[in-house]
Order: sequence, then C-alpha cells, then structure tokens
Amino acid sequence: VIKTTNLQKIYNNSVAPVKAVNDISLEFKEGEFTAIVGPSGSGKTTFLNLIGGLDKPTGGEIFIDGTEISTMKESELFDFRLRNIGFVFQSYNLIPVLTAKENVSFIMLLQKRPKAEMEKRATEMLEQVGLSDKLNSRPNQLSGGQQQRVAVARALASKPKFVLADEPTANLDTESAFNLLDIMEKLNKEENITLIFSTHDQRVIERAGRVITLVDGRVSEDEVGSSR
Amino acid sequence: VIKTTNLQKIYNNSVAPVKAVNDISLEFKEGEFTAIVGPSGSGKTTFLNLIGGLDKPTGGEIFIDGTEISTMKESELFDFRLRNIGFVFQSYNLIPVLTAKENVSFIMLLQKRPKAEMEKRATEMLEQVGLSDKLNSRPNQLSGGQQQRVAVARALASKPKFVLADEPTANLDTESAFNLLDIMEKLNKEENITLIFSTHDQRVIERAGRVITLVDGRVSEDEVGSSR
Ligand SMILES: Nc1ncnc2c1ncn2[C@@H]1O[C@H](COP(=O)(O)OP(=O)(O)OP(=O)(O)O)[C@@H](O)[C@H]1O
Ligand SMILES: Nc1ncnc2c1ncn2[C@@H]1O[C@H](COP(=O)(O)OP(=O)(O)OP(=O)(O)O)[C@@H](O)[C@H]1O
Ligand SMILES: [Mg+2]
Ligand SMILES: [Mg+2]
Repeated sequence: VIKTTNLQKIYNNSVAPVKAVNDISLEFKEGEFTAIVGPSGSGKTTFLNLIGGLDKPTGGEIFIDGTEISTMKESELFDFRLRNIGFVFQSYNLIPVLTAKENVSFIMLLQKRPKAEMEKRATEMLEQVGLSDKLNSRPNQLSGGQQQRVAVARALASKPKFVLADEPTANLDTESAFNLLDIMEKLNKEENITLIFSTHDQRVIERAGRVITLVDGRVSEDEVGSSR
Repeated sequence: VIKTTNLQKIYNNSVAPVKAVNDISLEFKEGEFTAIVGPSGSGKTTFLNLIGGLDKPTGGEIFIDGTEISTMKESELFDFRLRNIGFVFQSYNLIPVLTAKENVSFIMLLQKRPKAEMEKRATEMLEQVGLSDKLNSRPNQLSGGQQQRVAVARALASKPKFVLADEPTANLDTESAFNLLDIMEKLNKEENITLIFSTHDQRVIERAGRVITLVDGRVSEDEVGSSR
C-alpha cells in the first residue's frame, strides 16, 4: 500500500552533504499501525515527509497504492495528498489567523466537502481531542499540547486513508496521549486507516503493531506483532 | 530565591476569560531541581513565562532574590533576565538566519562577554549536547530534536543562576534526553544552578528532587525528595 525502494535523500546545502535517508526499502500494508523510532537526527521526519509527498527524494521510488509519486507533477501530487493523506507535523504548522475550528475545517474546505458536513466533522474531532471549549481560539491562544491536538484533529477530520504523524504526542500528558491513541486505534480498526507515526514516546511504541528503528538514515530493526 | 505570592494570569481575549494561572504561591530554593507537571493546558508554560519575566501577571507578586519583578520597567527586566535566567522555550524560538553556534553565542553577545570566551563556550555547549557537526547549520537544516538541543545549549551557555525549561526533552530520544539531564544535573551540583522544568516526560520527572503538579492553573500537589 505504501512502498519505498532504495529511497534516498541527500541534503547538499550545508558544510558536508547529509544523507538524511540512506537507502530505505520498506512496505506498509493497509491498516497497519507502525511506529518509526530512532535517535534525534536519524531521518524519521525526512522519511515521513518523503512518503507523504511533501519532499522529493534524491534517489529511489515511492509507491502509494501502486502510483509512483516521486515523479508526479506538483498539482497532481497536491490533489493526491489532499484525497489520501492526513499529516501531523512535528511543529504543527497551524495557520495563525484561523481559529482551531477553522484550521480543522480548512482541509475539508480544500476537499470541497459540503459546508454543513465540514462544520460538524470539525466540531466532533475537536470534541474528541478534548478541545470543545477552544473552537474559536487562535493558535497563539493555545498551549503547546492544545496546538498539537488541533494538528491531530485536522489530520483526522477528513478520515484519510493514511495518517502520517510526526511525534504527535511529544507535548501531551499521559491522559491526553492515551486519549489520542484510543481515537487513532478506533479509526485504525473501524476504517482500516493506515497509521505511520514517528515517535520517541514509549506510550505510543507499546501500542504499535510494528516498530521500525532508524539509525543514520537506514533501517536498523523492523519488528512486528506480539513477538515484541 | 524565586517566590510567588497569589500569582494570577487571566487572559481576557477569547470567548470566555481563561484563568491560566489561578492563585499560585510557591517558593523555590537555590540549587533545587523541580519538575512542574500537569495536564495539557494546566498553566505550566504560563507559570514559567511569569517567573521568567517574559509575561506580566494580572495579580500577585513574583520575587527573584528579593526583587519584585512584576512591576519592573521593561529595560530593567530585560537586563535582569539577561544576567540571571536561561530560558528554554517550548517552541525553541531559535533565530532562523543564525547558525546553531551563532544562536548559542547570541545571548553571550548581548551580555557583552569577550568574543573568544563566547566562541569557546558556544562550541563546548554544542559539543556537550552532541551537535559538534552542526555548528554552522541553520535551524531549518536541523531536525526537531536538534533544534531543541540548540535551544538548551543557548540557555546553558552563559551559566545562568536559574534555568527555566519548558518541556526540554519533548522531541528527544532516550539517549539524548539522558545526556541532557546529565549536563543539567552536573550544572545543578557543581554551580548550584536552580532548575525548574515543565515536563510530561517520566524520564525527567524521575530525576527531579521535587515535583509540583498543576491542574487548572492551581497547585494540586507538591512532593519533595526521596519520599517520592
Ligand atoms: N494568549 C492566550 N490567550 C488566551 N488563552 C491562553 C493564552 N495562552 C494560553 N492560554 C490558555 O491558558 C491555559 C494554560 O496554557 P499553558 O500554555 O500555560 O498550558 P500548559 O500547561 O503549558 O500546556 P501544555 O502542556 O499543552 O504545553 C490554556 O487553557 C490555554 O488555552
Ligand atoms: N533542510 C535540511 N538541510 C540539511 N540537513 C538537514 C535538513 N533537514 C534535515 N537535515 C538533517 O538530516 C538529518 C535527519 O533529520 P530528520 O529531521 O529527518 O531527523 P529526525 O529523526 O526526525 O530527528 P528528531 O527526532 O530530532 O526529530 C539530521 O542530521 C538533520 O540535521
Ligand atoms: Mg523529526
Ligand atoms: Mg506548555
């Protein structure tokens, strides 16, 4: 369902070239819940950005449902992402001038969903992550963990086929983190949504069905299921 | 050494007033290592910003070494902070156009330290947090955890009397987090630097000498020492 072959990303803009992603070949099946772990700087964000179509590789291919995306035109890729992928950024990337509810609706607006459905979904999602009293607050009126939860609500609201989340619980206390995981697991089981998280959080790692460890841009371990 | 009496911060800019900090009276002794914990939105960042002089309270007083800071003039407060407080922000607040080394030196530059000393300290600090190969990289060339470590190096470089850190390990793997804690504890023991961290991270909480729990802007628990 998501497949990479010999994926590579080299940054040439600093003192020495950085092989952020260095020959990664992985397959993710539909409905899998995978945690990608590894030291700070090991390539987790770079890898997620590549398979999420937010960045172009310097080598190798990326297939999503059989479509090779690394050579897609920008507008085509934009539509593809919009219809299939929900992304939670490590630094949230909320739109400062929009409220929490508007930030969550925004994706569905671009998807041209009916206004009433959009409003309802956005409100529901924000209630689910415990922010029903913050619908009309802007990002700078929210705590770090509240912003993170808006970013998660935004990614989930359109029930995308794939949810790629970059350290989605970094700024959350245990109760909020477990709540988020419950929501994600429910979507995973009920809608067969494929979840791929980068994380340092033991609470997330324990609930993933598969754990991939990156070190220096390469896969160093790949463990599945109850053997863990 | 840091003392608050009936501290209050009310935000009046949203739908309903938010009592982010609601009557907090606490004392922090010199050389203490305190973790402030609590649910997302409980007031940790707001409290840290208040005692760090980055925000003004709506009620109550803040004393640092006997000086009441909430009524200080802006320029006076700026100098006071510069000389005494190292702050690690929840969202790092690195200067995008400066390299890692320049970001760390910046504080010491403002403190008018000799250039040679500054360069040496900045390089040492970045080596200590494992970023010796990133001295000349800009923030957008760094991973989330690397940016976080630069923010920590910046706060520690001038060996301030107080280090206030807002979730300083949120984006770090265990090895990097433990390394950071070792550095902080060393400064705590050798230089008697007072450490106050807001955190959700169990790995940090376990090493703090005192744990204060906030709920809805109030202190709900305050546990000290080996009884924990
Ligand atoms: N500028 C603001 N305007 C209005 N409300 C605010 C503002 N800043 C913070 N708040 C609110 O104050 C409360 C406390 O926020 P604070 O950032 O201190 O929480 P926190 O404990 O640091 O949370 P987290 O663990 O998520 O970082 C939250 O409900 C937040 O929405
Ligand atoms: N735009 C860029 N230019 C140069 N180097 C970069 C760039 N972006 C990332 N890097 C480098 O690529 C490597 C991998 O970065 P990446 O952000 O993928 O790590 P990560 O595993 O997500 O780390 P963290 O856990 O700290 O978030 C790092 O060494 C980083 O410094
Ligand atoms: Mg990252
Ligand atoms: Mg906070």
